[in-house]
Amino acid sequence: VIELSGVTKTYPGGVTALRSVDLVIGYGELPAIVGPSGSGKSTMLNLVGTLDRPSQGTVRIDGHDVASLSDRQLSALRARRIGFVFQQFHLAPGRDALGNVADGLLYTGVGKREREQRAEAALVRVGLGERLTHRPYQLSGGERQRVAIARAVVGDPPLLLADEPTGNLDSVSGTGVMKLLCELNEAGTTILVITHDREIADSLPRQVPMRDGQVV
Amino acid sequence: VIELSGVTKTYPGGVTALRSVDLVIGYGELPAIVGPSGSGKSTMLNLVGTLDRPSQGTVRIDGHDVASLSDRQLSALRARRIGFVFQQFHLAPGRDALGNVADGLLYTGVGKREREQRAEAALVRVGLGERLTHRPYQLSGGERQRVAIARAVVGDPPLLLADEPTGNLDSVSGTGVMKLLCELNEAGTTILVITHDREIADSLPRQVPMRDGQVV
Ligand SMILES: Nc1ncnc2c1ncn2[C@@H]1O[C@H](COP(=O)(O)OP(=O)(O)OP(=O)(O)O)[C@@H](O)[C@H]1O
Ligand SMILES: Nc1ncnc2c1ncn2[C@@H]1O[C@H](COP(=O)(O)OP(=O)(O)OP(=O)(O)O)[C@@H](O)[C@H]1O
Ligand SMILES: [Mg+2]
Ligand SMILES: [Mg+2]
Repeated sequence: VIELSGVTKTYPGGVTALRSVDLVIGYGELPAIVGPSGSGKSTMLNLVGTLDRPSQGTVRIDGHDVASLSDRQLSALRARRIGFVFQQFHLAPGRDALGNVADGLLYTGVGKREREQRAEAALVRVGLGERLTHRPYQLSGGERQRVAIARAVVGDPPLLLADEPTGNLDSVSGTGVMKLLCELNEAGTTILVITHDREIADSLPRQVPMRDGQVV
Repeated sequence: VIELSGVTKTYPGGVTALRSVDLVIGYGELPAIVGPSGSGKSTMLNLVGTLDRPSQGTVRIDGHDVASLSDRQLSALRARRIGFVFQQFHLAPGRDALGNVADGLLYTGVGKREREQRAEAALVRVGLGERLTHRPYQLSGGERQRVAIARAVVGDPPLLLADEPTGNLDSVSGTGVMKLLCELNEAGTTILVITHDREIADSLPRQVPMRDGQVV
């Protein structure tokens, strides 16, 4: 479902975050992407999620060469087929938890009432049933992280990209999140998990180690 | 150096984040504050750091009742005696790494040239000597976290409050940060560390467990 061929990413200013990366992720996989801070993990996830374009090389999602898609086609791809948990969450500050998660269903043709019902169910699933009306500044770090997770999964996307999904969670909440991801994976979701947690990485079926912008 | 007596914190809207907390931290201690997501850890750290006031009870820093200090005296206390590593970093988006850290010395009477030299040394210490001119959006999650750490320690404050300082770091970088904190502690800095990392918590001389707004 994901194929990177010879992917290089150099940022303006000269930092090469990825160097000629080749990687194939099959449908239904659940790999852990691991490696030191600054090794290029989030950069790679952004390219897979079509949030950025490579400087060189090809990114294929579902067989489509991402470079051949228009911005409009890319938006549609992202809205319906890719769920993203960002390392820094990126919640809408003016929306409460329910609104933030319901917005994850905005381009899926689902009506407002159903969006809110499904958003509530997703938030209850991550233990936030009592925080629906809180805005991000009224939530703890780990609560914001769980809102970001709920928003990414509420639309049941076929591909889920999770950047450090348990970084702000205690081991009990973190285990709960990993259990949720494993259940989604068993139901068919392909999930890439960037994690610094050695135990979590080792518990997943495959590990993709990175160092200095390369897959080791 | 820190004394909380009967401290309660209830947010507008009714959430009681802390309930009648009593806690004494002595000079030179290095306790780990642990507990589930939402248990009140960051709230407690904000009260200790005088960034917020309790709804009930007393917070004493260095023997001073925080409630009896004017806003101006509180600002002076924070600028010179307390270093803060925030759970979400709060870096200035328009300043590069060097500027962000140099600003940690702004109210200490140190001239610009020395601020920048000390900022550079602090950044080199956390492995960011090659990222001095990068702005926060040009840094990885773990790099931003390390800039926040460098900014908190550059002024060598007697009290350091660190909220999840290794949450975005791989184990090698995380170990490096804990080593830095232990060295500062040996040199006399009192350090409170909120952490979800069991190994890190167990490696510190004291653990303060929290649950549902109370110290257990
Ligand atoms: N401004 C606010 N208004 C209302 N409730 C709040 C506000 N800030 C925090 N809370 C609530 O207070 C509780 C404690 O928050 P706090 O940030 O102290 O938790 P924490 O222990 O640091 O959690 P984490 O490990 O997830 O960072 C949380 O349940 C949160 O929803
Ligand atoms: N916009 C940018 N401009 C310049 N350099 C950048 C930019 N964004 C990221 N970088 C650099 O690219 C490198 C890789 O960044 P990336 O965010 O992919 O790392 P990471 O593996 O996710 O790290 P972490 O574990 O700390 O989150 C880092 O060294 C970073 O400084
Ligand atoms: Mg990252
Ligand atoms: Mg917190």
